Amino acid sequence: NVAHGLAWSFYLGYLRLVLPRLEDSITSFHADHKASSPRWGRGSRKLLILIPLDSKVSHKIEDEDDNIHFYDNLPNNEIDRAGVRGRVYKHSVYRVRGEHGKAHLCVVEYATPLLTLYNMSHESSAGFGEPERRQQVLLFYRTLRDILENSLQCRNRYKLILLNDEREDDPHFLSKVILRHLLQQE
Amino acid sequence: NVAHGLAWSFYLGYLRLVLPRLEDSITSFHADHKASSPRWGRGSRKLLILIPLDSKVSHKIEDEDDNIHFYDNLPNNEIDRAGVRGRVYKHSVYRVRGEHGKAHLCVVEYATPLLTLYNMSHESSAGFGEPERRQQVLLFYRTLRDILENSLQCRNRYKLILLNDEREDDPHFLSKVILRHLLQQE
Ligand SMILES: Nc1nc(=O)c2ncn([C@@H]3O[C@@H]4COP(=O)(O)O[C@H]5[C@@H](O)[C@H](n6cnc7c(N)ncnc76)O[C@@H]5COP(=O)(O)O[C@@H]3[C@@H]4O)c2[nH]1
Repeated sequence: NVAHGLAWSFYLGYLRLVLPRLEDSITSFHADHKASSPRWGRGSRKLLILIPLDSKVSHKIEDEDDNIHFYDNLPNNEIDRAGVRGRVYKHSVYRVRGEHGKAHLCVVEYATPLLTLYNMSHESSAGFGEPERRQQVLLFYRTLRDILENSLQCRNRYKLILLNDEREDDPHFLSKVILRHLLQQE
Repeated sequence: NVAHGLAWSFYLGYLRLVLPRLEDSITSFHADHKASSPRWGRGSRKLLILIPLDSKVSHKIEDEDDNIHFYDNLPNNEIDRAGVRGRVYKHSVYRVRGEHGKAHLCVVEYATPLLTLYNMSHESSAGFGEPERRQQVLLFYRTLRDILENSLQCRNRYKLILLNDEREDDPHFLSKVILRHLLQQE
């Protein structure tokens, strides 16, 4: 089951490495941006991980919703990995505006392995197609959720946001979902 | 089958992005290092991908064999991916000395997904153990080899090097294997 392995890979090869360092990255970022930054609520000191059920991942989140703007990147983390000296791990910070006009900063990205699921479903030799893909996304989400719930290193450092397909009609669907999750924490 | 998904992920999320740019990266690197660099043979303009059958990946290749030294990194490639702005992709260049004393430069790294296989085999909830792991490495290798052989964008840009377990006894096993593959091309 492809999704099972991708969830483990995402945890073992990425989240387990970066989530423990996230708090420090945000603190030093906030120190460098004191004068200009909008509020950093308590909810926004976590990595928000977007999991769209249709696997359609955007490379630039601001293209999805004009209430979302790229703000800056967190400082780079350099880790020697499998022969690559100083492999760079980083996250992007976005400014998300609510319907009431108030803006919040947050660290958000799509779950990268969904790109693999999406692309595999279009490669005939990869062995699965669009009908199975939605099941694989759900399996990815549940497996990842269970792994993270049992991970002491990652506790309270992330939030998984499962995105349903009805997002097509509302141009501000994504910013509303993100804000709802951010404000839930405070 | 975990290895099948990891091979596709490695191709779709990495090799397909970086291999077409490798030639240009090496050319600009060579221009910047003209005065000091040892020979860049024809065989070394490919990414050498190490696949150890026992899944035991080292983070610093020079730790494996004292005839291998880290030389420098190729220039960074920055690509917007899944909400991460300017995600960095790079490779490390190593200087490999032969038994006759002559040194060659090459771009080499371990296949990172093997780290996932290794770590999963030690996580009880991940669903497979050490006995199945070797089979998974072979499946990873064969799947990757077939995908790459059918990829027009990646043709002639890589070399898969399957490493057998008998490497424990010879302290210069790895450098000899790498040089044999490099010189095969010229
Ligand atoms: N958002 C995000 N930022 C990152 O820096 C990052 N690094 C990894 N991942 C995701 O975590 C998981 C485990 O990564 P691993 O390194 O074992 O496999 C990686 C690795 O073998 C290879 N690869 C990708 N990027 C690089 C890179 N920069 N250098 C070397 N290898 C890389 O190709 C595989 C698939 O990559 P992605 O499909 O981008 O998603 C990965 C994967 O789902 C990331 N996700």
